[in-house]
Amino acid sequence: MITLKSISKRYEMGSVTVVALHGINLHVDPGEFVVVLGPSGSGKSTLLNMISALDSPTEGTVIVNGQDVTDARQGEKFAFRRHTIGFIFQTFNLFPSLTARENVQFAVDLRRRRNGDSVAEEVLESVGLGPRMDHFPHELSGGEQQRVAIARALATGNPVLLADEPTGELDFRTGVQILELLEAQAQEGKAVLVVTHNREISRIADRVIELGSGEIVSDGPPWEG
Amino acid sequence: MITLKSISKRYEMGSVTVVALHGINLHVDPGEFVVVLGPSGSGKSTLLNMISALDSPTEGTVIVNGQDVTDARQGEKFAFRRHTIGFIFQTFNLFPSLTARENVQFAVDLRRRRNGDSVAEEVLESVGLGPRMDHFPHELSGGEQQRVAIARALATGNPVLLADEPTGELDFRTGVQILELLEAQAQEGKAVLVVTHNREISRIADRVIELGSGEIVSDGPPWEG
Ligand SMILES: Nc1ncnc2c1ncn2[C@@H]1O[C@H](COP(=O)(O)OP(=O)(O)OP(=O)(O)O)[C@@H](O)[C@H]1O
Ligand SMILES: Nc1ncnc2c1ncn2[C@@H]1O[C@H](COP(=O)(O)OP(=O)(O)OP(=O)(O)O)[C@@H](O)[C@H]1O
Ligand SMILES: [Mg+2]
Ligand SMILES: [Mg+2]
Repeated sequence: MITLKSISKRYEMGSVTVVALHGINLHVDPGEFVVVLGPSGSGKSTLLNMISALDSPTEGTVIVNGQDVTDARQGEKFAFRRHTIGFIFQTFNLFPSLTARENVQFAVDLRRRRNGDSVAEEVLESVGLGPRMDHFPHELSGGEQQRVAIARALATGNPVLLADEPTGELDFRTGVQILELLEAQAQEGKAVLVVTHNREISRIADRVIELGSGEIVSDGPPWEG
Repeated sequence: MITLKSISKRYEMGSVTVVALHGINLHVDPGEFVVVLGPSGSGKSTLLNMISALDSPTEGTVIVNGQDVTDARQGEKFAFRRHTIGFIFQTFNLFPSLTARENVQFAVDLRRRRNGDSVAEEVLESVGLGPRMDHFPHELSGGEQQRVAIARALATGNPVLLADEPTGELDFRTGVQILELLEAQAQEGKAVLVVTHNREISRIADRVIELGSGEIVSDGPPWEG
């Protein structure tokens, strides 16, 4: 489902070159629940930006769901994301002028599904926001906004689910509920990649990839430790 | 330093009333390092908004650093925040068109300190962002942006420091470094209040306040558990 070959990403900033990723080879099968761990600035968000074609690599190849998106044009990348990727951003990226329900419906509409309304309601219930569907992002707490962003990605029904710190703003109990939802998506055959620095989360994954200064330092089953 | 008397905060949303806080009595002395724990939506950010006069209570009184700010006018609240409060927001709130250094200088300039430049540099070094001072927020990772927001609050030198999830985007090691900085501020005599749902953090506090559905459910030394 996801294949990255020798991916590097560098940012040239005047005389300074920032290496965000270097020599990344990665393959994720459908149905796999993978956690990516790493310190702040180690390249986690950049990795998700490569897989979702939100940003282009400096070197290497990105193939997702059989499609090579490395050099795709903007229009192709937009269509690819719409049909293939469900993304939970680190900064939520909700539309402030839409309610929780409308934010989720917008994502579902993108896939032109007939049952947009009921899907949006179902997913918002599943993240514990049933009573708050018609409230706006500024009327919700930080964790509640994050849960709207999670519901939006789940509602797309897309085969690849990318989550950047999906429980950063949530308490342990609420966080566990969200992880169970993501795990269920993997069991339905989606490829699920969760970026986090919370080691508790890595225990439930099938595989844990550790990033350090832009390189994969380990890749295997979660530590029992 | 901080005194809240019978604080309640309600939001009327058509036929629904959301109770964010109810009957909160709280006193924090200078030099105290207090952690506020609680699930998503339990009222943590609302509590900080009351103390910093960013929002007004529905009932009750707010007195900080000897000043009753409950019914203060906008201009008085602005001056109060500028001289009394250092705030680390849950959503960072950096100025996107200013570099990391300029974001911090802006906060220091507000206090009209002569040494604005060197203070900004010192604080950014202390959060590990020395080499990235002249980069813009969109050129930094989530955790790096959070560290700029932390540096900005530290740079004010104000007597009350409020932090909403200061380590939510940081790995454990970077998070510990930040907590040590906040603890050092308390030892210098500032009143420090850190909102989080990370129980590890509560171990290093002097006091842990647990919030549940807008009420204080416990207040005492950290659990040894
Ligand atoms: N402007 C608003 N209008 C309506 N309800 C609001 C508003 N701001 C906050 N609330 C509600 O008040 C309650 C407390 O919100 P608050 O932001 O204080 O929670 P929190 O403990 O900080 O949660 P989190 O851990 O998710 O950030 C929540 O149910 C929230 O939806
Ligand atoms: N547009 C950009 N310009 C310059 N450098 C960038 C840019 N985006 C990211 N970087 C740098 O690339 C490195 C990796 O960033 P990335 O956002 O992937 O980190 P991360 O692992 O997600 O960190 P965090 O846990 O703090 O979110 C960082 O050093 C960051 O400053
Ligand atoms: Mg990131
Ligand atoms: Mg909050």
